[in-house]
Amino acid sequence: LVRTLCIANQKGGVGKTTTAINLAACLALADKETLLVDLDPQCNATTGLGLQPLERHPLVTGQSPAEATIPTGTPKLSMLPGSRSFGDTQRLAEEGPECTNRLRRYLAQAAATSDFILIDSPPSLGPLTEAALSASSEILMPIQCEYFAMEGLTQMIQVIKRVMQQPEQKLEFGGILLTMYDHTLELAAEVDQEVREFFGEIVFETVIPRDVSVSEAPSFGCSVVEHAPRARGARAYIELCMEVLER
Amino acid sequence: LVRTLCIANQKGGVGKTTTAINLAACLALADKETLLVDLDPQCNATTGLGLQPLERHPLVTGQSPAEATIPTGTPKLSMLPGSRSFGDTQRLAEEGPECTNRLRRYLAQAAATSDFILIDSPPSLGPLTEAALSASSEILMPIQCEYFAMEGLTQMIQVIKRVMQQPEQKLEFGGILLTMYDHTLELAAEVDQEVREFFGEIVFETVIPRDVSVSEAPSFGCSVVEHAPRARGARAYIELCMEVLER
Ligand SMILES: Nc1ncnc2c1ncn2[C@@H]1O[C@H](COP(=O)(O)OP(=O)(O)OP(=O)(O)O)[C@@H](O)[C@H]1O
Ligand SMILES: Nc1ncnc2c1ncn2[C@@H]1O[C@H](COP(=O)(O)OP(=O)(O)OP(=O)(O)O)[C@@H](O)[C@H]1O
Ligand SMILES: [Mg+2]
Ligand SMILES: [Mg+2]
Repeated sequence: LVRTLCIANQKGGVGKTTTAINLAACLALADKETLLVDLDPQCNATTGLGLQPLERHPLVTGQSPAEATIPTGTPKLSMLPGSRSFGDTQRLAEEGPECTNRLRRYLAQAAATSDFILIDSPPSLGPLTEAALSASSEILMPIQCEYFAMEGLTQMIQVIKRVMQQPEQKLEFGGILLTMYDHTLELAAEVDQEVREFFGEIVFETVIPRDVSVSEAPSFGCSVVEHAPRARGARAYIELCMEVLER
Repeated sequence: LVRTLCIANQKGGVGKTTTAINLAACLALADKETLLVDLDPQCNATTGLGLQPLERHPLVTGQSPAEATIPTGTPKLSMLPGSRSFGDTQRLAEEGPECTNRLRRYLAQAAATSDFILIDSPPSLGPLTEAALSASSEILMPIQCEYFAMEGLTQMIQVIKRVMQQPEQKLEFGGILLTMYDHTLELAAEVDQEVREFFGEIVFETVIPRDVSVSEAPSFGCSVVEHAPRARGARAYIELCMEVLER
């Protein structure tokens, strides 16, 4: 049975794309057939792997997953690239529940050949993110170890709860991941403690440290585990992958 | 004549809210009557100054600026708080051009008593950001010194150009601001050079360094210039303020 992880958080710049790319690469290196879906109009997950965004969005043009999915430099990791087409993004956003159905049908076709599907979503609570949540089996939520990190969470949790209550819904909480942890800052330790007290077991034990190798990897078009396998950030994403496989 | 600055960038976590709060505080400390408008449903600009988000959005309820605007802890700095009301945000987004008109009328009333109005916008190119751009006289675009920073810029520039070409439009490019510059990273120097080569004079000379005092200030409910006036981040925002006043 395929596991579909939606990597989502309304707050911007918390490490959604970085987590989607690096966790997907680790799952593929752990011999799982993995599909990475880029639903963000910024297409950072696509360009972060050295690939080109599509002119048109396959969800709008009706291209099948077999036609639109492309291989990456990592064996067992394939990608459904994003599209910057403003018109297509607007159209998907205006469709509401129909967009969710398209995405579900699309992923159902891709599921036949995948063990894991990861969806990178934009920094918003809009229709694209809601469609991604509805089409997923679990949500993985990166949280940056900063003050604003805790602020918008209540809104995000409300939307997640609403999606979980819809009929035929299979969304569960996959986990909360603390990212860009800088062990020299008191603020990071405070956020870590607060998040664990509030969310308990859901929070992954693995914490991703702030590590320049992680932010440099996209300029080489590959994941940090391939760019700098001995870096602290690479080891943390490998540990996260082990935890995800155990859950 | 009031100057209305829209702080915008589709990329998340680049320092929009941090720049909106700290530049607004510096303008107020430089004796300018300043209004900070929080258009982001996350309400980080509101909570970053220790204030409470509104239950309902004044743009939807029709409350006048005089009724909805509240003072902050900084003399000459007042705030139009944001609202997390999901319904109101959806409604504003669905209204399109009508939302722009409401915002323009709203800001026209506030303009009578302000020298500067700063608008903090969400990380998206959606209707709220487009309304904010249409109602502003200049755009100030923070760019993080990271790889993904340059990726989505072309889309952002297309939207800005489109807004500039609309009738009765007064939007100009106020400037590009490099943020979270870590002088120990080669990546930061590369992005700095690339942005200045591409955009030239538009880029502010002032660069905001990565400084923990900046990210801690919101937990004290005030700007970094009041929380840690001798910190590098505070001095940089004061320098930025001087540059904005000269333009
Ligand atoms: N562990 C880390 N160490 C250092 N830098 C990191 C780390 N994780 C992410 N970054 C950098 O932080 C920035 C934000 O990360 P990223 O773009 O993945 O966040 P995002 O949540 O996807 O942003 P958006 O909200 O725009 O989609 C990027 O420039 C990225 O390279
Ligand atoms: N110069 C700086 N030094 C250190 N940390 C910073 C600096 N500027 C911003 N930050 C921190 O980086 C994070 C992102 O900044 P901020 O929230 O202002 O970005 P944003 O563009 O408004 O995000 P969003 O896209 O979610 O609206 C915050 O936690 C903030 O405290
Ligand atoms: Mg992203
Ligand atoms: Mg913000």
